Amino acid sequence: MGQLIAIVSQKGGVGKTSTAVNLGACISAIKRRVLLVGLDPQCGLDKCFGIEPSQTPIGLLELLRDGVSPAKGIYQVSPRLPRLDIMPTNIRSSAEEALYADLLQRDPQKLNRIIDQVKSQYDFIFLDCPPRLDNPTYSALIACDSYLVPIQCEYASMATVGRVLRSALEVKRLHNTKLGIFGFLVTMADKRAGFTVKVVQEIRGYLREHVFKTIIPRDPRLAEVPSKQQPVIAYELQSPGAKAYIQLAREILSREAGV
Amino acid sequence: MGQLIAIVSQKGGVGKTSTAVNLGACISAIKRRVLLVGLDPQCGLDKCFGIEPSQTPIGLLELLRDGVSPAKGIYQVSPRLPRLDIMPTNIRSSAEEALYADLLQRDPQKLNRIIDQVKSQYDFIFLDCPPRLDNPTYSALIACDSYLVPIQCEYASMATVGRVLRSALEVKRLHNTKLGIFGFLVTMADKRAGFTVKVVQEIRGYLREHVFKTIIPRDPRLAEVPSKQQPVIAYELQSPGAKAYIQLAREILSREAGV
Ligand SMILES: Nc1ncnc2c1ncn2[C@@H]1O[C@H](COP(=O)(O)OP(=O)(O)OP(=O)(O)O)[C@@H](O)[C@H]1O
Ligand SMILES: Nc1ncnc2c1ncn2[C@@H]1O[C@H](COP(=O)(O)OP(=O)(O)OP(=O)(O)O)[C@@H](O)[C@H]1O
Ligand SMILES: [Mg+2]
Ligand SMILES: [Mg+2]
Repeated sequence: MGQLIAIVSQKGGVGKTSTAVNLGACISAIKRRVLLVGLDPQCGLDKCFGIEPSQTPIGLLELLRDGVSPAKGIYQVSPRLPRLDIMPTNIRSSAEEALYADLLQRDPQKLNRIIDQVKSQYDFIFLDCPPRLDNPTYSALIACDSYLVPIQCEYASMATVGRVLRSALEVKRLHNTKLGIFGFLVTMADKRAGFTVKVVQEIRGYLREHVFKTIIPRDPRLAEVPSKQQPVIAYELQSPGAKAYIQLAREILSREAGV
Repeated sequence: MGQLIAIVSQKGGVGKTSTAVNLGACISAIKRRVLLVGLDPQCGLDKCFGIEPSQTPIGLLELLRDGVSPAKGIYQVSPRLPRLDIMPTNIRSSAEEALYADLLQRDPQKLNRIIDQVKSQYDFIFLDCPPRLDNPTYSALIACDSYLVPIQCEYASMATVGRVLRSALEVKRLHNTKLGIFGFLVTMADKRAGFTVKVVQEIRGYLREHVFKTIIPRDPRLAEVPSKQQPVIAYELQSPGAKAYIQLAREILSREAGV
């Protein structure tokens, strides 16, 4: 039975979408079935795979609105990554964005019911959330088993971790008793910056065993994903970014196996 | 009479808060009076100056809720920057964040009425918005004269410019006929990344004369602002980041003078 993991941070630009795409791809490359669900109305996840709403008639918006079978809103990303599927957000305009927000507001459990129908077909399902803690992120926390928080290795993004923890505790108390911490991931660690070692120490001191051992370095090759329209392991396997996400996938799988 | 400028982008982590802090400081250093208003419930702006809600009894939340004189919610940032003031967001909890959202939802013009009372005392007022286009950003677009959009020099953030333009056009049509483009600012341009030249060319080709000539380079010294709790010109005047924001301030002031 698959684990449903929401990738969450109110701080923008910390690597939520990049982690969904690259970690998802690396885990699927190690013989696990992975589904990526784009909850961000910016459609950042769709864009990382070159998915245009015109090519995918059904996505999350249609599933929320029309109640068709979720399998219709799931697409294989690429023949080279056979175990990686995506459920695109499929939002094309501000009007559709407003509709999307309204559908989630009226029935925050709807997302949960949609995902439940496909959960058994995957080992991991990652929900890519926008930089906010109200809906759609709130609905994601209601549905998921645990949450992963990327923390950009800079002062500005450390400060916002407290809000995520408080929001998650509220959801756990009111809606989803199973909600746990999947982990905190240090991203964009820049060797050139003098503060990197100190920030990593502060993060580990504060969040302890919940912080992944693997740290994702700042690597411009990772920023090419939206233009290459594929995960970094598909075009630059030897880059520091690709190696780090592979290592993270291994760390997660060995943790799951209780090693 | 001051110009009211909203700093807007749905894409997270593109340098909205950094631009508010550093551009605001540089313009105030060139003999203009500047007010920074923090609209982001994450309180990123407050944190860049080390302002804790406990030190500032009144901020934007109190002004929206209690209707006291706006001057009570404005503080001088530092004696070394005598012409730079801040109106902090002052949000301490998720409950206050929900109250803030509710106050803006019920009366989107309220922000406009508050700022109007202090506008004549400043040459520039910058509104730092969160990474979203609904409230509080929508209220900011209703109130402001023009908007500034930072565009991180990467593929992911280029794609989201269209949404900002469409949202602004809607506000202009429905609520605020004076709304204009203050400019698009390329930020975090990384010399190491192979795509930088191409991305800058695409941005200039698409947005033409609306793109500032000045480009802000990726500079780790800029990421230290939240820990130094002052703008970069106050602690590292010779850094690439400080020089770029000084140059941007000069470009803006010479443009205003019609040079
Ligand atoms: N380790 C990294 N090194 C360098 N660039 C990175 C790295 N991770 C992500 N990026 C780039 O940084 C930018 C922000 O990353 P991303 O879009 O994944 O963040 P996000 O948290 O999903 O943003 P948002 O808050 O807008 O959803 C993107 O341009 C991405 O390509
Ligand atoms: N030119 C730059 N070079 C290097 N780092 C930068 C630069 N500008 C901003 N930063 C850093 O990048 C991170 C994101 O910047 P910032 O917080 O200003 O973006 P934002 O758009 O306000 O984010 P949010 O969407 O969360 O409000 C911060 O840690 C900041 O210190
Ligand atoms: Mg994202
Ligand atoms: Mg900000």
